[in-house]
Amino acid sequence: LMSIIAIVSHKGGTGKTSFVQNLAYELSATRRVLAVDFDPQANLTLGCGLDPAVERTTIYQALHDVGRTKEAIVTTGENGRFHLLPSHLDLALAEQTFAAHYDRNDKLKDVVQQVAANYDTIIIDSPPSLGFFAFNVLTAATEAIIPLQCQPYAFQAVDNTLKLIELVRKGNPTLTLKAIVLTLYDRRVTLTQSVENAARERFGNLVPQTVIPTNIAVVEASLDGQPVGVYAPQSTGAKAYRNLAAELYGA
Amino acid sequence: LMSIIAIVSHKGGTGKTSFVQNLAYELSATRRVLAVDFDPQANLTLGCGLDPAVERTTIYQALHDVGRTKEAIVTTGENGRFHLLPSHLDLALAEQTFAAHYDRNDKLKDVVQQVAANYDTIIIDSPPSLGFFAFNVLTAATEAIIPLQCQPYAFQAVDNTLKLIELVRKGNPTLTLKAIVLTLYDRRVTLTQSVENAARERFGNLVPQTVIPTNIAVVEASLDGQPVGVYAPQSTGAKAYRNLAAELYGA
Ligand SMILES: Nc1ncnc2c1ncn2[C@@H]1O[C@H](COP(=O)(O)OP(=O)(O)OP(=O)(O)O)[C@@H](O)[C@H]1O
Ligand SMILES: Nc1ncnc2c1ncn2[C@@H]1O[C@H](COP(=O)(O)OP(=O)(O)OP(=O)(O)O)[C@@H](O)[C@H]1O
Ligand SMILES: [Mg+2]
Ligand SMILES: [Mg+2]
Repeated sequence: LMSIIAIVSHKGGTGKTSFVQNLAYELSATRRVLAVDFDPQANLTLGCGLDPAVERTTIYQALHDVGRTKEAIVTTGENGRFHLLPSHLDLALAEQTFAAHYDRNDKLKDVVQQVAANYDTIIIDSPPSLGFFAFNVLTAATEAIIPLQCQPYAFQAVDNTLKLIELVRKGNPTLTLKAIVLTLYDRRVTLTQSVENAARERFGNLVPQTVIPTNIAVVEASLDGQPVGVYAPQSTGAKAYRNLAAELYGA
Repeated sequence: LMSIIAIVSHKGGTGKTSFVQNLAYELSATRRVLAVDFDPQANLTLGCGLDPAVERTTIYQALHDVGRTKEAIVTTGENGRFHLLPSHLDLALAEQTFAAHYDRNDKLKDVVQQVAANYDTIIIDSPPSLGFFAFNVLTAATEAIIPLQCQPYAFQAVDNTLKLIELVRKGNPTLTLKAIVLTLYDRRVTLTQSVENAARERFGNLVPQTVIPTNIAVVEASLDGQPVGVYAPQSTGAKAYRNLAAELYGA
């Protein structure tokens, strides 16, 4: 039952963080879910309503001492529906700190394995990266999802991200690509259509029927520290994430 | 007359690459301009009409041997109006390659200084980063501009980016913050207004009157390998960049 999902894209601003928070919430209706913030920006932590500047145990401490992983985990989502392993700006130091370690790409995996038995699904946010952060997230994961913003630069980034996944499979053969999901989809913009057509032609069934539309409620929800499914359950954004959870995971 | 402008933001997708291409083009009406692509994604290279996958001399070779900088430079923009130092995915290797070098944060500066005498303005694109890439770009620069997408996560990233600029000033005291420019500005969205108000209240005159609106012509232009000033000179995007060049640089 256990899936560890890495949400990755080399391109910045494609909707990775919003994807993690909202998919985690929808999946948590039927599963025990842990969302992991592996980005020094700590946007997922902020989006879940925590102040990233407050001193607390975060993923950064857990990387240094896996025994502190449980201590760092907080409950979030409506009525604590899913758990969060929060981040902090200090995480930016991790790349240099662990650069010389033989197992530098396994650090996150070691953390995640500490608590894996307590969850059905773990879903991990990452910064736009081709190095340490991306290697760690993909090494810890059993599957990857690439959010694809319907824009040319983001479409071009998919290739680099696919190469990265192939590379990490050398050390983590169980890793598969689960889906390439169209995000920030704006039906009124013809460019959206041409990116969608190019993506479906190139990647076929890897691109789910469900797309994530541009919907301001998603942004307002993150400002309110809530998933969009809590903030505006009838919004197009919330419905899309519900449909996506059903289409990809039968949730 | 010489200004070396670093376009930086820790947040992904805030419009850094589009900003570099379009401001470079507008400034090139009255100055000799070099745009530098210091992002392994090579989006600026792609946006200027070059295929990033084609083998050529790029910034990556120049970092290893500054003598190859001139060889890497190509002309771009309408009638070769500004020059480009292109990038390649290999640049992603630079962080590890130079990690142990004493002068690892000066690599880009050494490259830029090779050709600085030939230009009035050099403007540098960077990936969303808090490490090697950001240190190099800010060390090479005389001033920084932060594009601020009118969204909560991007607003929150400004603080981290300001701290980064303060840090690098220890090694590069001439570095100043030139402006925090509102980008992807959509007047119809109330959230845009609240981010604008928060930015103007917090940063005052650092926020120019000119904002860069969300304008699909900017995206279509990049797909066409052109600055928006060439692709659609009367578009709101092109006019905004022209106004910004005048407001910030009297161009
Ligand atoms: N469905 C949506 N509709 C409208 N806005 C959205 C949607 N999803 C995300 N956004 C907004 O778009 C911006 C980019 O999204 P987000 O920050 O989640 O991307 P990211 O890939 O995590 O960025 P980074 O590369 O910086 O980590 C944010 O301001 C977010 O609030
Ligand atoms: N004024 C604009 N109007 C509409 N779309 C824009 C505008 N400026 C940029 N874009 C689009 O928004 C997306 C993000 O912009 P861009 O890629 O320039 O940001 P970036 O900060 O360079 O991203 P990264 O962090 O990945 O380097 C791109 O798809 C780009 O084409
Ligand atoms: Mg993010
Ligand atoms: Mg860019």
